This record gives sequence, C-alpha cells and structure tokens, in this order.
Amino acid sequence: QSRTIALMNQKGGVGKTTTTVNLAAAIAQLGRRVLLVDLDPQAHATLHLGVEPAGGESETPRPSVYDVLLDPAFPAESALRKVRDNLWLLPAETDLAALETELAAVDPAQRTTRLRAALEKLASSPIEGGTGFEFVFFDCPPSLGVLTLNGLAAAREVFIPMQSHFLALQGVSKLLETVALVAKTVNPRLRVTGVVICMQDTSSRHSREVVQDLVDFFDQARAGGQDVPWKSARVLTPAIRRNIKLAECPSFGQTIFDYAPFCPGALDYRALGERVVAEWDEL
Amino acid sequence: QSRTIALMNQKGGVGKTTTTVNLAAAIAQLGRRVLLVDLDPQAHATLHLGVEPAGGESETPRPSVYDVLLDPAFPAESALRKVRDNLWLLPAETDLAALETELAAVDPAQRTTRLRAALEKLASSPIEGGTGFEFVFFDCPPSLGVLTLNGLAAAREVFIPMQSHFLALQGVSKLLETVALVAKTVNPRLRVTGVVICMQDTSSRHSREVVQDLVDFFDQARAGGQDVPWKSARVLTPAIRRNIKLAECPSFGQTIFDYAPFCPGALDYRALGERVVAEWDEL
Ligand SMILES: Nc1ncnc2c1ncn2[C@@H]1O[C@H](COP(=O)(O)OP(=O)(O)OP(=O)(O)O)[C@@H](O)[C@H]1O
Ligand SMILES: Nc1ncnc2c1ncn2[C@@H]1O[C@H](COP(=O)(O)OP(=O)(O)OP(=O)(O)O)[C@@H](O)[C@H]1O
Ligand SMILES: [Mg+2]
Ligand SMILES: [Mg+2]
Repeated sequence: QSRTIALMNQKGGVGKTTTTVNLAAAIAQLGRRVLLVDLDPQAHATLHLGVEPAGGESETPRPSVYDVLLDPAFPAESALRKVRDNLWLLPAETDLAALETELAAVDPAQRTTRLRAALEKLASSPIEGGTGFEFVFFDCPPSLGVLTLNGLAAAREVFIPMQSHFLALQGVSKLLETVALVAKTVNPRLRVTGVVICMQDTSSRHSREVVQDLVDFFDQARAGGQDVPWKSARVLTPAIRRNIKLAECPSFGQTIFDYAPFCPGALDYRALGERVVAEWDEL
Repeated sequence: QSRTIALMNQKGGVGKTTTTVNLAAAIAQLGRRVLLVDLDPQAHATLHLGVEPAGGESETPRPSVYDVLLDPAFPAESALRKVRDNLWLLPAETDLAALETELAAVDPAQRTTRLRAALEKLASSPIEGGTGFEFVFFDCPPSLGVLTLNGLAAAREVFIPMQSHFLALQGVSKLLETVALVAKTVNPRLRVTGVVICMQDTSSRHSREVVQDLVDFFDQARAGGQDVPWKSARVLTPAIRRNIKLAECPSFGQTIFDYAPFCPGALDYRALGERVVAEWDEL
C-alpha cells in the first residue's frame, strides 16, 4: 500500500514543483521509499533534482515519463533514476508538450489512464532494496490537460499548492470541478486531502483572511454532507514561508536539504513531511 | 501615434496582471490617455480594477473583448469602460476560454489579427474628451495560444514580466521564439523592448545573477548584429520589489495608487511609469 499524491494547480508559479521536490525529499530523509513523477514538459522537478532532462536540444536519449505515456508496454522501471537515498525520479523531458498532441490520437478510454497502469506494475516491481514505493508524488503542469489528468487518474489524493492571495482564490473552483470530473469518470477514489500554502509573506492579515476563506469553504463542504471529493480537505500546516533559498537551490540541482538544511524553507518542508508521514502511519 | 505594449509571459504568476494594471494606472495618473485590454479568461485585470467580468455565473450581459474577437463588425468602443481618470478598460469575461475553440474555426489569416483590426478603428474614434489613446497595454494569459497571439499581433512592443529566479529563465527562449514567429508572419514591427523584474526579493545575489544573465543575453544579441526582434530589449529599471500591498489591493478592486500610494510597490510602479512615458516623449 502506498500514499499517492498529485500536486496540482492550473495556475502557474504557485509552488507545485518546489513543494513536490522538497516534500518528497523530506520524506525520503525520514527513511521512506519515495517516487517523484515529473509530468511537466518544463521538466522543472527534473532540473531541480540535478537531472538533465532528455528532449529538445539535449543529446540525452534517456527514457522518460513520455515513453511510459505513449507505450503501454514500456517498462517504467527502466526510466527510473535514483536521485537521493530513498528517492527515485521518473523524469520528464522537454518534448513532453508534443505528447499532448500525440496522446490526443489515443483512444479516450486509455488516454488518461496510461500512467496509472504503469504505476500499478511498478508497485510490485523489485527496485533496488525493496518493492515499489511507500510514497508517490506527481508534479503536474500548470494546466488541466491530458498530462494533469493522467496524474489525477493515477493518484489517490490531491494536494493543492497555492499562495494566500486574493487572485489565487479565483482559480480554485475550476480546479475542484476538474477533480470532481476525474473522480466521477475514471478514479472514484480520488480525494482532495490538502492545501499547501506556499510562499507565505510573514502572516499579513490579508494572508490570514485568504487562509480563513479556504478553511471556511472546506468546513462548509463537510457540514453540507455532500459526497464531494474535497470533503476531507484541510489546509495543511505549517504554511511554507517565503524564503529566497527555496528559489536559489534549483539552480544548483539541489533540494533545500542539500543546499541549506536549517533555513526556514527547510524547516517548513521538513515539518510538512513529518506530518504527511505521521498521518499515513496512523491509518 | 501611440505606444502599444503587450505584457507577455507564458509562465504563470510572474506579475503580468499586476504590472499591466499598475503601470497603466501610473501613466494615467501622469495625465496620459491609457487603454488596458484584458485578454485573459481569468479576467484578473478586470477584477483588479474593480469591474465584475461578464460570463460564467455572472448575470452581467455587458460586452467584452470576446465580442471584439468573435465579430469583426462589433464596435469596440461600446465595450470600453472608463475605470479611472484617463484610464479605460476593454474587459475580459470568464467565458473567454471557450473563445479559443471558437476562434479555431476562423480563417487562420484572420484568427490572430482581429484585435489589431479593432484597435486600428479605435485609434481614430472619438472617446470622451479625445481621440484614441496614447498608451495601450495588453494583459496576456499565461499561454502562447490564440489570445496571446492576438495581443502580439496588435502591439508594437512586448514587455516580459518575470521573476529573477533560476527557474524563471527556463521559459524565456520559448517566449522569444513565439515573438519571432509573430514578427515573421503577421507583425513585422513587433519588438521586445523590455523585461520587467517583478516581485524581487531584496537584492539577493541570486537575483542579481539572474538579472545579469538576462542583461548579458540581450547584449550578446545586440553585439551579434542579427535582426532579432529582441535586439533593442533592456531589463527595465526599477525592478519591482516584493510588497504585500500589491497582492492585497486586487481584493478591493483597487490599483496600488488607490490603496497605498506611497508604499514601495507604488513607488516602483510610478517610477517605471515615468520612465515608459519619458522614453516615449524622447522619440
Ligand atoms: N516558499 C518559497 N519562497 C521563495 N521562493 C519560492 C518559494 N516557493 C517557490 N518559490 C519560487 O517561486 C517560483 C515558482 O515556484 P514553482 O516553480 O515551485 O511553482 P510551480 O507552481 O511549479 O510553477 P509552474 O506552474 O511553472 O509549474 C520558482 O522560481 C521557485 O523557486
Ligand atoms: N511585487 C509584488 N509583490 C507582492 N505580490 C505580488 C507582486 N506582484 C504580483 N504579486 C502577486 O503575485 C500573484 C501573481 O501575480 P500576477 O497575477 O500579476 O501574475 P500573472 O503573471 O498575471 O499571473 P497569471 O499567469 O495567472 O496571469 C498575485 O497574487 C499578485 O497579487
Ligand atoms: Mg512546476
Ligand atoms: Mg495575469
């Protein structure tokens, strides 16, 4: 059994990649086996971990999540790269954008579930020192297209990274509609279980009000008793403070724990990682 | 004659809307006639200025940039809203996303130039107290689709708002390719003339290194002598500092000058506005 979480938000630049990488790394440092799947044609999670993505100008012919999505028979374990102790990466490549077009030609019933099928096989595959993974994180692109849909179909949970700004609230309902659609059509077990507040600027009153709006929204969904996929969603703590070190370390291909293991950004992601693991262990 | 500038970056959350709104507002406060065109189905610029966008759940049947894009005969001046002294808005609406599909059915030769045609008519239209506008700003969505292409076809200049972070550099070449493509096919006069550094965190060394990378890149393009559309691009000053007030004022439908006219965000956008006007006056 494993905890599989898609980090999703169609808005750009909200902290999806920073959260996927550093949360995955935090949990790997706690000794759990973690897989990070990079679903974004920007390949930022891949770069962040110090791996050069294939595709584009790159000469690197290595396999990527692209191959997994295009070919149901492709052995996903051959695309895995071990990037840290306990941490594996299924990298993206920068031609992934062309994939959306190629996948459009695939039978609709299969188009969004290829990743899930590949991961189910991986779950029982022997991989250096063990079988499968205890935690799987999907870094989604800033869109609601076929790559994100594959992530939503393959995961059991959704975490929404977002900023505590007024304009950030505007996109949430559309995001939840998409989750509801995937839950209804291909993945009935899908649940939004968390919101990660990213890049929080101290705790200005504005920021607290936006967080309160979110908390109220989820409380109302629970009180309303409807069976919506976000009825068990919570705003996770701690919020991740804005910390320039988190923006610097990708340029060195490092996680925050490689770069500055005791800075505020590291403290926050470590604490979040401990909580994600503790919740899982309690179940 | 007017200075027409598209604020463009396919990356999300980099400061396009905040810059379009506050730069337009700064220049309007200097007494110049300014039009802001909201090209984004998120309608954030429209919201930021305190206007309720049409579309979606809204009952408001008002005309928007949508009508201008779908119907060449539509009188654009009927969609204008005066939002401040000297500042007019051509609002977006939240159904604009469906527009991309509808426009896909339009003849390719026309599909990306509808906005330009409408603006050419506006330039000679009598509009309350004057004719046309001296400055026109286009707030583009975070994509390289038909809405952004309409903005690029209609403008003579591109400003690129971006953060001075490593990951922000990764998307720049793709952005420039798109500008080059539009310059080659539909708008030979299109030039990237500026980069606006947004949300700068103090001046960390990382931030200065990223800015230096950009400066070097444009210097090399100039020195190389090729006729690329970014050969006269400069990193504009001042950089816009991170200032929570800039994130708060959209929730009140206010520009930074309405909300906190002497905070750092206001000082920076006012200074940038003065520079944009001064450059124009010198020509
Ligand atoms: N807490 C933080 N403090 C400072 N900078 C941050 C923080 N979180 C993220 N950043 C920076 O903000 C930028 C956007 O973050 P990130 O790339 O994680 O967002 P994203 O949602 O994955 O973006 P995209 O939509 O392009 O995939 C990056 O340059 C990142 O380094
Ligand atoms: N200098 C700044 N200081 C603090 N917050 C800022 C600053 N500039 C922008 N923001 C906030 O950052 C968020 C993203 O900014 P903005 O909406 O302008 O980006 P965008 O590029 O238009 O995003 P999108 O791609 O979604 O259109 C907003 O919540 C905005 O209020
Ligand atoms: Mg990302
Ligand atoms: Mg915007």
